[in-house]
This record gives sequence, C-alpha cells and structure tokens, in this order.
Amino acid sequence: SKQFVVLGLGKFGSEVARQMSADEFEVLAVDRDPDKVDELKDVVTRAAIADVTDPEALRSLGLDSFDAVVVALGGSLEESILTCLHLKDIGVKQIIAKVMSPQHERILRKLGIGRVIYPEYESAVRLAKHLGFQAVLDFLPLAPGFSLVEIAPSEDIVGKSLRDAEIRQKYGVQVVAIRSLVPEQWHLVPDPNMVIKDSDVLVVIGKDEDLKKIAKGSS
Amino acid sequence: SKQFVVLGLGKFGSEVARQMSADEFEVLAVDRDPDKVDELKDVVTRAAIADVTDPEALRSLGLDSFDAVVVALGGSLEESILTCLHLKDIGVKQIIAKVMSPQHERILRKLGIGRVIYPEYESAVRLAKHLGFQAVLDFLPLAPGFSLVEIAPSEDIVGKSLRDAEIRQKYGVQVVAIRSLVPEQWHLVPDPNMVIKDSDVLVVIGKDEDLKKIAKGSS
Ligand SMILES: Nc1ncnc2c1ncn2[C@@H]1O[C@H](COP(=O)(O)OP(=O)(O)OP(=O)(O)O)[C@@H](O)[C@H]1O
Ligand SMILES: Nc1ncnc2c1ncn2[C@@H]1O[C@H](COP(=O)(O)OP(=O)(O)OP(=O)(O)O)[C@@H](O)[C@H]1O
Repeated sequence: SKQFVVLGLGKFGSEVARQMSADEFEVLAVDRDPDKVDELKDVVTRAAIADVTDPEALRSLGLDSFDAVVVALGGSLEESILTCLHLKDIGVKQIIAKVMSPQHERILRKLGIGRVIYPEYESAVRLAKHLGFQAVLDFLPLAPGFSLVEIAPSEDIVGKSLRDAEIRQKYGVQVVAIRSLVPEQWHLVPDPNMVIKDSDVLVVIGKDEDLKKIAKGSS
Repeated sequence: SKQFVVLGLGKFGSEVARQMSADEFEVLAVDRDPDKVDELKDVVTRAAIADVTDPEALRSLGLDSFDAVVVALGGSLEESILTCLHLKDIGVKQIIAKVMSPQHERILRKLGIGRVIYPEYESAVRLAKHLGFQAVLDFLPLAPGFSLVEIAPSEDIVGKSLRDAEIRQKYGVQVVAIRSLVPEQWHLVPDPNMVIKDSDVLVVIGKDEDLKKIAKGSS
C-alpha cells in the first residue's frame, strides 16, 4: 500500500496529511514545530519532529522507501530549495513541492522537481474565471483552451428536452451531466429526453470561447 | 461590462486582479502598501492605496457600483472580518473572501459572506486525491462523490476502439474526452471507433469509488 511523506505541516501540508490519512494511505508527517507534530500524531501513521533542511535528519527518516514526498514548507525559499536538493540526493521516487512565487517555481523546476503546487495562484485563476462567466457556477480547466463549467440554463433552454435544446448544435459544447436540485440528483450521461428545469445545473464541456458565448447568452 | 474590486494584493489578490484584467474586465485594485499598488497600476483599470479596514476609505471608493468585491487580505483575521463587515454595511452586490483557517471561514459565513476561498486547503485536497490514484494524472471534483479524472489507459484498453473497450459497461464511468499526445490533439465527444493508444490520456467522469477501481485496475 502506498506511503507518503509530508514535510512541513502548515495549512497546506497538514491538510494533505489529513486527506491522505482519511483515504487510508500511510503518511509520515514531519515538522520542526512540536505543536504541529502533536496535532497530527493521532491522525497519521507516524509523526516526527525534525529540521528537514538537515540532510542527516532527512536520511534517518528513510525517505527513499516512500512513494512520494510533499515538501510543504513555507517561510524562506532557501529552506524549501535546500530540502528539495537533499531529497534529490537521497533519490526519492517523487517530489512534489509547494511554492510561494514564480521564481521559486523556476528554481525548483531547474532542480528537476517535476511537480509544483502554487495554491494562491491556482485558486486565483479559478476565481477569476468563475467571476468572468455570468451564469457560470463553477469552472474547471481541463487543458489549455478547454474547460468544464457548470452553468444555469438560459431561458431558451429551460422547459425543453436536452435533445430539443440542441446545445451542441447551437453552442458547440457538450452537456456531460445535469445536476438537479429539485429533487437533488445527479444525471451522468443524461437522457436526451430529459426536460431541463430552471433549477437544473448543466455541466458542460467545450472550448473556452464557446463556453463564454453560452454564459453570455444566458445572462 | 463587469467591474470588480480586489482588496489586498498579496499572491492571491494580485493574481486575481491580473487574470481578470487579462480577460478584459475592469478591475479596481486596492492595497495599503504603495509598492503593491505600483506593481499593478499599469495592469488594472485603476489601482488605489487605502487602508480597507477604514469604513470612510471604503465608502470613498464607491464600491456598491461594482459587481463583486474580492477580499484578499492576509495577516490577521480581524482585518479581514472588519472589512467584510463594512462591505456588508455598504451593501455591495457580491463579496468573495479569502480565508486562512476553518474558524475564519465559519465567522465569515455567519456574517453572510456567500463565497469563501481557502487556497491551501483546496490545493491540498486536490493533491491528496491525485497522489491517491495510481494511474490518474489529474483529479477534479465536480460534486460530492463525483469527479472527473484523467487516466492512463490500462493494458486491456490499449489497442481497442473506445466502443470495444466497453469502459462504461465494465467500470460504470464515462469517457468524455481523449487527449492524444501523439499527435497532440484533443478529442471531445470522442468517436467510438477511435482506437486507444498507450500514449492517450482518457478523461473520465464518474463516481469516486468507480474511478478508484479503474485506476487500480490499470496499475
Ligand atoms: N526546516 C524545517 N524543518 C521542518 N519543518 C519546517 C522547516 N521550516 C518550516 N517548517 C514548517 O513548515 C510549516 C509551513 O511553514 P509556514 O507555515 O511558514 O508556511 P506557509 O507557507 O504559511 O504554509 P501554509 O501555506 O501551508 O500554511 C510550518 O509548520 C513550519 O514549522
Ligand atoms: N487593512 C489593509 N488595507 C489594505 N491592504 C491591506 C490591509 N491589510 C493587509 N493588506 C494587504 O493585503 C495583502 C495580502 O496580505 P498578506 O500578504 O499579509 O496576506 P497573505 O495571506 O500572505 O496573502 P496571499 O496568500 O494572497 O499572498 C498585502 O499586500 C497587504 O498589504
């Protein structure tokens, strides 16, 4: 069964540790702050106090046997970078690092860190896209230029069956699911004969420019 | 055209302001730090220096005419809470606040703030889900228990047409798109006769427990 390490138990790191433990994975949680370690010791498989910038301390944790190490330190760039460097030396299987700036990301990528998480940036982009779509309730980018959005159906769609609404023909986007609120139910692979209510939420996939049109059209 | 305000230009707030400006919305960006304001003044419609906890300063910004106000302050809970309180008094149309803890979120919800963003928490949940799925390349929750994932096709799928692979019948999940890497191309609403290569990425939608099975099955 998979084993993970989280180095640094701030808001991000502690939540990664908690979620993975809840999903029944083995987690080693490490922080130099005894209080942070104490808060998690009954939640994770093992919780340890250590200064992870210290290569000796890192080696004694036996990290090369783990499937992935999440570097979730905050504070200075230096500590995160040094820790990643030592982890590369140890030869851990996979390193994921939380970054605090574009420069931080660039440095870690040059160190060969394959995966980088920038929470504030990612949440900001998502919020900006959300605010930009008038009738859109949620926005998930799938790939550059393609996204999945939840939209409220516009007046010319409400009361029609999915087939009659001809959303694909008119807007070039595909309805992949309908989330009904009355009664509360998900319809994956919705029946084309299903009549759309104004309380339904359409989950739609397509090119961003087509999604923008459907949102504007429904304002 | 829509107008937005961002109060607080840290990593999150400044990125919201930049993204919305890039999407050609009007943005008023506010911070008490002149350097932060200066960095954005050529990017946004208008950038102002102000202490946003000061109700007089807030009123003079004329915020009730904007479509939404993003409260992106860091530091103390107090400043964020006071600012939200004043915004409620002014009667702005929509308030979105960045929070720094579950307690912070609870307080703001009691104040009637409808939408709250907790970047570290959201990124942590997403990373934890990602690490948990073996063959899964990305994971996007759509609703409790339903998600969209990108997966590498397992051996019993590669070389078959989408129709013959019978993914829906076997796994109970729907392939909504295929991202080919060779050549690089997206196939939305993929042709059921399309043959799946081992370099393809399947974008799949379904219940979390079914998605877990398809990932495990392909390890
Ligand atoms: N050298 C180190 N060794 C072990 N733990 C460390 C080290 N440096 C920092 N930490 C821990 O990393 C955690 C995250 O750091 P901090 O809270 O400063 O960052 P942050 O960017 O605010 O994190 P988050 O956004 O996740 O809350 C803290 O609990 C801190 O004790
Ligand atoms: N009362 C205030 N009036 C105006 N601006 C403020 C006020 N308090 C804080 N700010 C600004 O809010 C911004 C974000 O604050 P800070 O950087 O402390 O938070 P943060 O949680 O680290 O933010 P982020 O995660 O977005 O980087 C800063 O640029 C700061 O100057």
